Amino acid sequence: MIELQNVCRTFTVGDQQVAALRDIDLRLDAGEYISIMGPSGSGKSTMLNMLGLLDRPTTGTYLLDGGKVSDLNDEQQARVRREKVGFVFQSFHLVPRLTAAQNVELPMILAGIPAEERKARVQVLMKNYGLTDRADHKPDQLSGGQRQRVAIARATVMNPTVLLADEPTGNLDRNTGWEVLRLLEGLLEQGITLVVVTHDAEIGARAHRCIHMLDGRILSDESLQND
Amino acid sequence: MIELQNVCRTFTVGDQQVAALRDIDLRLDAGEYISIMGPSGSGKSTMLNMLGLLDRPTTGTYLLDGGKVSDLNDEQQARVRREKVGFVFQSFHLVPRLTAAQNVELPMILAGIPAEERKARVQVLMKNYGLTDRADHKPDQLSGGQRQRVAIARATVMNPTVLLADEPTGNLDRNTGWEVLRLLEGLLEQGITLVVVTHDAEIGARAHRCIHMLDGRILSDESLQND
Ligand SMILES: Nc1ncnc2c1ncn2[C@@H]1O[C@H](COP(=O)(O)OP(=O)(O)OP(=O)(O)O)[C@@H](O)[C@H]1O
Ligand SMILES: Nc1ncnc2c1ncn2[C@@H]1O[C@H](COP(=O)(O)OP(=O)(O)OP(=O)(O)O)[C@@H](O)[C@H]1O
Ligand SMILES: [Mg+2]
Ligand SMILES: [Mg+2]
Repeated sequence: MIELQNVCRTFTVGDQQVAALRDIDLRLDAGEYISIMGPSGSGKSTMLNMLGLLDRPTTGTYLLDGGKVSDLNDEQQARVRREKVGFVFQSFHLVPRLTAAQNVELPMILAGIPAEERKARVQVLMKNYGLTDRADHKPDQLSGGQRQRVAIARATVMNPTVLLADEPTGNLDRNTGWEVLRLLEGLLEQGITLVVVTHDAEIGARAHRCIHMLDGRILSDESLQND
Repeated sequence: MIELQNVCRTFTVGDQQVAALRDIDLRLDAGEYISIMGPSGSGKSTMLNMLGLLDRPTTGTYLLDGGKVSDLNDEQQARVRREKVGFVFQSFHLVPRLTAAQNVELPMILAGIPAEERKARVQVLMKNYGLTDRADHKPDQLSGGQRQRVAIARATVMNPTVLLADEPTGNLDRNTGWEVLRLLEGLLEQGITLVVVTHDAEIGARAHRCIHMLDGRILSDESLQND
């Protein structure tokens, strides 16, 4: 479904070159549950941005359902992203002047979904993520973990085919983190592909497949004995 | 040294009242090592902001070395904060158009410290926090964990008497997190008071005293059997 072939991503800072991804070969099939782990700075977020069509390879090929993503222009890439990808950013990227509920609603407004259905879907998600009492708070009126949950709810609201979560429990206590993870794992039954970047080994071990990164490379890519 | 007496903090959102801190009695002495834990939304960041003079109680008293902080005006409070408090924010708050090194240097520039000493101190901190190769990167050219480490380095650069760290390892892998924690704990030998908000029970257990919060209250406040 998603395939990276020989993908490299280099950033340029002044006269310094940073090889954030080096020679990545990776294939993700529909319905997989994958965790990505590795030291700070090893390339996990860059990898996720690549998978989510938020960034393009410097060299190498990205195949989506067999077709080269590089053949798509920026607008076409953006459309595939909107329709197929849910992304939870490591730093949330919520819209500051919208409330929690409005932030979750935004992708549906952009997709032309009617108001009644939007309100219903937002209400369910707010409840699932324990945010009902904070629905009308703006991001700067929320705790760190509440912002993180808004970001997660927003990423799932359009029922994406691929859900990419960059350290979704980093600001959550243990119990809240497990609740959130169970909600994300519940989406697997709908056939989504779930990719979770995490620093928490216990969370990483729940996936069906665990990828370890180091210095921009894939160090290991193993199947785990989970259902 | 720091004492909160009967402190309450209420936020108003529209016509809703949020009691973020309820009836807090807390005393911190010089040289203590304290962890604060509790569910998402329980008031930990609000507590830390209060201790760091970034916020004022709605009701109740804040005593600093026996004197009422409420007797200080905003400018005096800001000066005490600059001179005595190092703060690691849950969302980092780095200056976007400054490099990592310049972000760490900024408090020293504001304090009038000469350029040579600033450069020397920045170099040591960059090395300690594994950021030497990223010194000239701006925050948007850093990974999440690298930003977090810049925020931590900046908080320590003025040798504060009180260091308040809001989830300082939330974006760090296990090894990097322990390295950072050891650096912070190393400052205890210089007599600082260290307060760490954390969701990680292993990290919380390293403190000499652990405070658990729930719904804006202190649930428990216990000494731990550490040196
Ligand atoms: N500026 C604000 N306006 C309104 N409500 C606020 C504001 N800041 C915080 N709150 C609310 O106060 C409560 C405590 O927030 P706080 O940020 O202290 O929680 P926390 O324990 O740090 O949570 P987390 O672990 O998620 O970071 C939360 O329910 C939050 O929604
Ligand atoms: N826009 C950029 N410009 C320059 N360098 C960058 C940029 N984005 C990331 N980097 C560098 O690329 C490397 C990989 O970054 P990335 O954000 O993918 O790491 P990460 O594995 O997600 O780390 P963390 O666990 O700290 O979030 C890092 O060393 C970082 O400094
Ligand atoms: Mg990252
Ligand atoms: Mg907080």
